[in-house]
Formats: sequence, C-alpha cells, structure tokens
Amino acid sequence: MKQFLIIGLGNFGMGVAKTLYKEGHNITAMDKGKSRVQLVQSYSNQALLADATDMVVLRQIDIENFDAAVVSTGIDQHASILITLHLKELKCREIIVKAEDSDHGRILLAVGADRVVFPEEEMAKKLAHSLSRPNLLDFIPLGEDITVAEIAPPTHFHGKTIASLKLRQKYHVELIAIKDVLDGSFKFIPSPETFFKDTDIMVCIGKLEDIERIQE
Amino acid sequence: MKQFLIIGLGNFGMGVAKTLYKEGHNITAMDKGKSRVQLVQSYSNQALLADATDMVVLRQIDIENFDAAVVSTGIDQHASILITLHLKELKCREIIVKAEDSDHGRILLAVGADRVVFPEEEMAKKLAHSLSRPNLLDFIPLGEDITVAEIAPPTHFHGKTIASLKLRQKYHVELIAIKDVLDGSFKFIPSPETFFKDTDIMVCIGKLEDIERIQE
Ligand SMILES: Nc1ncnc2c1ncn2[C@@H]1O[C@H](COP(=O)(O)OP(=O)(O)OP(=O)(O)O)[C@@H](O)[C@H]1O
Ligand SMILES: Nc1ncnc2c1ncn2[C@@H]1O[C@H](COP(=O)(O)OP(=O)(O)OP(=O)(O)O)[C@@H](O)[C@H]1O
Repeated sequence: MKQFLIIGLGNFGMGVAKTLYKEGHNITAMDKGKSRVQLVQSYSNQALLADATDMVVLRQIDIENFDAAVVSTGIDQHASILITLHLKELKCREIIVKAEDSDHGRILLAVGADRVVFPEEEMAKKLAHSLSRPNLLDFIPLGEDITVAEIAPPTHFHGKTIASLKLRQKYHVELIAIKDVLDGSFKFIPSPETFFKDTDIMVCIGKLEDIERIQE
Repeated sequence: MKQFLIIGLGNFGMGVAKTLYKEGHNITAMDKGKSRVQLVQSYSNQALLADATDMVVLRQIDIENFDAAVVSTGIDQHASILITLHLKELKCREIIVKAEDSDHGRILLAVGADRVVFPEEEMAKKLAHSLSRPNLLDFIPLGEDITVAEIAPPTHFHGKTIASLKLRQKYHVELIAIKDVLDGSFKFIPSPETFFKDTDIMVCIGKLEDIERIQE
C-alpha cells in the first residue's frame, strides 16, 4: 500500500485518485474548487480544499511521506509550474505533472518534475493507430525492435494451417498464441497443423513493421 | 491509404491529424480558430477555417467519402453534439468523438457517435497502474482472462535459472521471452537453464493477477 498526493481534480486528476484508491492505496486529494473536493471524498482518505500554489498550505502536509505526487491543474500552466517548484523544494520523492503542451512540459522538467504526461497526445496516437490499422488490436513495444502484438488474421489466412503460412520465413514473426474470440479458448504455442478460423486472434512477437506486413 | 476528417484541433485533434498524416493517409482538418488551421497545414491535405456546427459548411465537403470523422471541440459540448448529429445525417461512415464526461458521452452516442473516447480518464488509469505496480511495465489484455505482460523480474529471481523458479507450477504463467535492457538482445522461448540477470525484462503470458503475484 502506497501514499499518493493528487493535486488538481479535473478528469485526469480525479481518474488517478479514483483508480489508485480502488487499488487500495492511501490518497490525499487537493483542489481549490469545492465541488471537486466534495466529489473526491468517496475516493480519498483526505480531501483538501486549498490553493496548492500556497507554500504555507503545502508545508502543512508531510510531502516527504508520499511515494509520489500527481499534479494536473489544467489551463493554468503557471499554477502547475509553481506547485512543481514547491514540491521539489519540499523534497517530494516523485513528481508527475500533466503538461498542456511541449513547452509547458519542458518548463516543468526544468523546475523539478520527474515525469510529464500528455494524455491527449498519447490517446490521439492510440486512436490514430487503431483507425489506420484496425486489425492491429493492441501491442506492447518491447524496446528498440521487438513487439508483442495482438492482430486479427487477414482473411486469406482463414482455413489454412499455421505451417502452410510460413510466418517465420515470410515475415520473421513468431506466433505465440491463438485465441478464439467466441469461447475465449486459448492455445499457447499452437501446433503447426492448427487451422486458422475467422474467429481467431493471433498473438505474435516480432518487429512491428513485420507484423503489420502480415495484414497487407 | 484512407480518408479522414478531423474536426477540432486542440491537442487531441491535432495529435490525431498529425499521426494519421504521417502514416500516409489523406487528411481534411477543420477548426474555427485561425492559428490552429495554420498549424495543421503541414499535417493535412486540406485545412479548413470554418464553424463545423454549420450544416451549410458540412454539406460542401463530401462527408460520405471519409473512412471516419474525429470530432474534438473541447469544452463546448453543444458544438460536438450538434456536429455529431449533422455528420450522422450526412451519412458519415464512422464518427468518433472526444467526450468531456460520461453524460456528454451518453448524449453523443445517442445522437449518432459510433465511438466516444475519454483521453484523460484512460491516461489517468494507465498512470495510476504504473504508479501502483512499477514493475508491471506494460500489458495487453487478451480478453476475459489471459494477458501478455512485460515485467521486471523481482530481485529474488536474479542469479536463478528459469527452471528452478517453476513459473508454470507456482504461478501458472508462461515465460515467452527475456530481453536484456542493456544490449536489447532477445531470447524467444528461453531455455530452462537460462539465468535471470538484473538487466532482464520478462515477457509472460497468463492471468494478470498471477503475473502480478510474481512480484510480491
Ligand atoms: N492552484 C490550484 N490549487 C488547487 N487546485 C487547482 C489549482 N489550479 C487549478 N486547480 C484545479 O485543477 C483542476 C484542473 O482541472 P481542469 O479541468 O481545468 O484541467 P485539466 O487538467 O485540463 O482537466 P482534465 O484533467 O479534465 O484534462 C480544477 O479542478 C481546478 O480547480
Ligand atoms: N464549432 C466549431 N467548429 C470548428 N472548430 C471548433 C468548434 N468549436 C470548437 N472548435 C475548436 O476545437 C478545438 C478544441 O480545443 P480545446 O483545446 O478547446 O478542447 P479540448 O478538446 O479540450 O482540447 P484537447 O484536445 O487539448 O484536450 C479548438 O481549437 C476550437 O477552435
């Protein structure tokens, strides 16, 4: 169980507080708006109505005891910059701040943020990828090259055996597993004689560009 | 190559336009703000300065020709609701709208949106999970039960062989691969005699709760 300080309870801050609280962590939440503080009461151990740019307020909380602080004060960039500066001075162990744009992000890192997040940009990329390649259901990049990806097999795979498709030779991709979407049944390292059905999902490992080539 | 219509060029809309444009798709972007339209010029084939709630404006674009439209007009919920309604009337094939809160999302679905997205909430959950379980680096849920996850092995694994850890018996988890973070080298289905190092990352398949148990 960890201790988290959440400053700024817009959609992002409230979402972080809620999720962490439900996972059993100790949450101190702060906002200068009364309705937000009231809303967060069911998702926090301490809900504070305060202006977090005020050093006097921050000194009254044991900042050093938190595992991390998450700051998201939205449009008011100056507020998040000032709060970050203060948290750094009060030796906060880890400071994560929601940035409004890349300049804001650079300033935040300069004044002491350990991590800056750009929720809209990250979701935008995720949505764009799902529109661009609807068969690429999800993926985890494992570093420079290799990716684990979940894809819907192209129609010309249906009714063919894994062996006949020569995935390793043609695409340099390894098939880790096949999942049937209808019954959820799961074959780990399926045998080469397994036939592809249109209700299958493939879990592959390889370079993302090679996995995407499968769908062309 | 697909055709996309992006209405509303805040951080989210601009991010979608940029990503799709760089992936080689045809982009028509629209905003009522001049600076945003100017900014999107290098990431679109058509950049239109217009109020998208105006049906007259929308009739001048061939709405039916787009693979999808992405609407994100921010705080002005009424604008996105009206635009969605119009796009539906003009037979837009797929309408994706950024929602400000769950009520807004419900209204959008009711007036014809095919998909609503909540970028701040989704990123909030993702951040919360990474704060709660920093060793769980990334994961793809494959459906009801099974997940592919990338984790940092707990310290008590270091110097031990895969075989001695009995991952399948103790945790019901399969180790798909080991990656070395220093040189990026990658072992697919590593041999049971492989020793774990502190520079390793494990790629596992199994239930998320079982994978998380590994780190306790
Ligand atoms: N100095 C401050 N001290 C405490 N809370 C603040 C301060 N400045 C802003 N806030 C709060 O931060 C929250 C920011 O929410 P707002 O919706 O404006 O921003 P956002 O980060 O863009 O939201 P979202 O998370 O929905 O994207 C508001 O609830 C506001 O009251
Ligand atoms: N009726 C409209 N027609 C065209 N563009 C519009 C209309 N209403 C709003 N917009 C544009 O939509 C954009 C919305 O951006 P804004 O930053 O307000 O919202 P947001 O969706 O919260 O942003 P972000 O994507 O950064 O979270 C603005 O650039 C604005 O000019």
